[in-house]
Amino acid sequence: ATFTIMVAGESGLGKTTFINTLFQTSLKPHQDPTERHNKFQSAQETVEIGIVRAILEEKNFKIRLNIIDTPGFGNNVNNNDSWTPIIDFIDDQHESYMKQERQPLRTNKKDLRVHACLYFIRPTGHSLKPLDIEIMQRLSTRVNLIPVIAKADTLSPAELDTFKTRIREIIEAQDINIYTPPLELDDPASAEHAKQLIESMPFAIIGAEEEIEISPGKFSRGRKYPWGVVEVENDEHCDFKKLRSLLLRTNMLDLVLSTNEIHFENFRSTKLGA
Amino acid sequence: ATFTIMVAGESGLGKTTFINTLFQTSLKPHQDPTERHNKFQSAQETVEIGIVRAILEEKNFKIRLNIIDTPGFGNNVNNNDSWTPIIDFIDDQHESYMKQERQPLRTNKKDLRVHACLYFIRPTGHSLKPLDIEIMQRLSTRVNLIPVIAKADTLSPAELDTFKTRIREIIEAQDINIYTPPLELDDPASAEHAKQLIESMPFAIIGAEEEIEISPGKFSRGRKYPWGVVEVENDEHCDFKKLRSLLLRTNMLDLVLSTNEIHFENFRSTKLGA
Ligand SMILES: Nc1nc2c(ncn2[C@@H]2O[C@H](COP(=O)(O)OP(=O)(O)O)[C@@H](O)[C@H]2O)c(=O)[nH]1
Ligand SMILES: Nc1nc2c(ncn2[C@@H]2O[C@H](COP(=O)(O)OP(=O)(O)O)[C@@H](O)[C@H]2O)c(=O)[nH]1
Repeated sequence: ATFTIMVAGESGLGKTTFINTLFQTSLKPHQDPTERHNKFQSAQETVEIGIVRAILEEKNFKIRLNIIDTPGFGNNVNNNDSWTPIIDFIDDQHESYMKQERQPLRTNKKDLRVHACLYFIRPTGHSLKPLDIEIMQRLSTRVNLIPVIAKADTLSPAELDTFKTRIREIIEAQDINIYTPPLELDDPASAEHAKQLIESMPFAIIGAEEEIEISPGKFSRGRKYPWGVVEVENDEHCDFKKLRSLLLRTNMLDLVLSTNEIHFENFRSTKLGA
Repeated sequence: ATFTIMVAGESGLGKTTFINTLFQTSLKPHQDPTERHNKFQSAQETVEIGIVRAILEEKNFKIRLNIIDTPGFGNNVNNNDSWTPIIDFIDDQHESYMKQERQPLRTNKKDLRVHACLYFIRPTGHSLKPLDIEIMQRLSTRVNLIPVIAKADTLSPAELDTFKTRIREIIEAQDINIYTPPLELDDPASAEHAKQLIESMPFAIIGAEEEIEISPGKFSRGRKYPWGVVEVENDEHCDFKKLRSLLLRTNMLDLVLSTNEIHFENFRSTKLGA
């Protein structure tokens, strides 16, 4: 079984750092070093999409992870259609799976269908950009979309609060369908956890590869500034742990099932109807 | 005498906050409250350029300041020509001054020629964007251009160092002429100060309107995060004081003279030659 996460957004928002942070805090490297990093060439453009392969190993549980690092976009003077490689990649995986399904011998189905797409938002403190809205609208109809606020250490607690509210308003007004953890769950503890995840969205993300000594002998991944140390795994500083919990624990199965049952079926019926 | 500073760059980089910080830490409001804020309508577009008027009062010295807050640009999907209102404003002031000069009665010359243009750079940690280079090239031939790194509290000391070096390399490679404090000065102390200013460029800027209690009873303008307090007027945290010193003390006269003697003359000869 594989679980595939895509990371998307303009260049310079810490996407690569986030992938490394997730990797270093929670994952093991893929056993085969030659399989660890792949480049995917989008048909339309000479744009490379990188795939990092990892293993998530828990007590009774081992799953192969693919993390797709997309090229940063939105940095040109004219950014029309800059989202094409990412949208194509998502569609291509459904296309490829559909073809394999039709094979008489359905062996070795290589499945890179994206189960969750993290869309990184620039922390301006103001609002979503027109480009963000354009891209999220296109992503939301194809994949489980999870918008996150990048480099959240740019925002004070009050600014973050205002920004999250503003983003939620725009997402609602623009009819952008984002992934929401199901709330009707059997046990009250899981339902409460899901409620807390939903209340924190969009998640405020901070990424760091460096281990910082936050107190004598105590190390934690974070960013060291002259005025203090930001800790990635501190809930007072950002929502990294909440996002990780959603992706790798509480909602992984739901993300996979909804991709296969909703997004893949949408794709298939669109293709067959066409 | 008036001194006019323009602030330019994409939306969300803290330009308005910077203007307020400069105002609150260093300036007095213009006596006439009706004259304090003006809107300037660019001829070509329905874009408003805001003018904040202030007074700089030192012991033997009083000067009227104009701070021009330009509309943020670069947030559209297609940003071609998004720099037009700003470039037009600069040219219009030279044009207007030239017309007034030709009047037989040269009274009440209202002079809004821009003496320094602060161009705000997004702190990605990577590089300048193509749009930054486009705009800075157009600004550099018309006005004293001072690029600054916005929201510098996004960058760790090591990242800031790398970013400053990268920006300097690109500015050099792209032949962008930026304002440099003159170094051949009579006294060694001033020469040393000029050298330190040049070594810190592009200046790392942090803006804050809030007064934070940084130690019991001691207040300073800054940004309060859960992991610490950033102080605007702390040289270990950013270059705000260096920039303020350049603009309002050590290089104000040079900025005014070079605008009148170099940039205005360039404009005049271009116009007369045309
Ligand atoms: N302030 C801040 N900087 C970050 C964060 N994550 C990464 N960075 C820095 O931002 C710069 C760009 O990061 P990178 O991961 O290459 O961004 P990408 O272009 O989106 O892949 C690097 O200097 C990182 O160290 C973060 O959470 N906060
Ligand atoms: N991290 C950080 N945020 C800032 C800084 N200056 C302003 N901000 C915040 O950034 C947001 C946008 O600031 P604003 O001055 O309106 O930006 P403008 O669109 O460029 O005029 C506000 O939430 C400000 O509080 C700064 O130096 N660092």
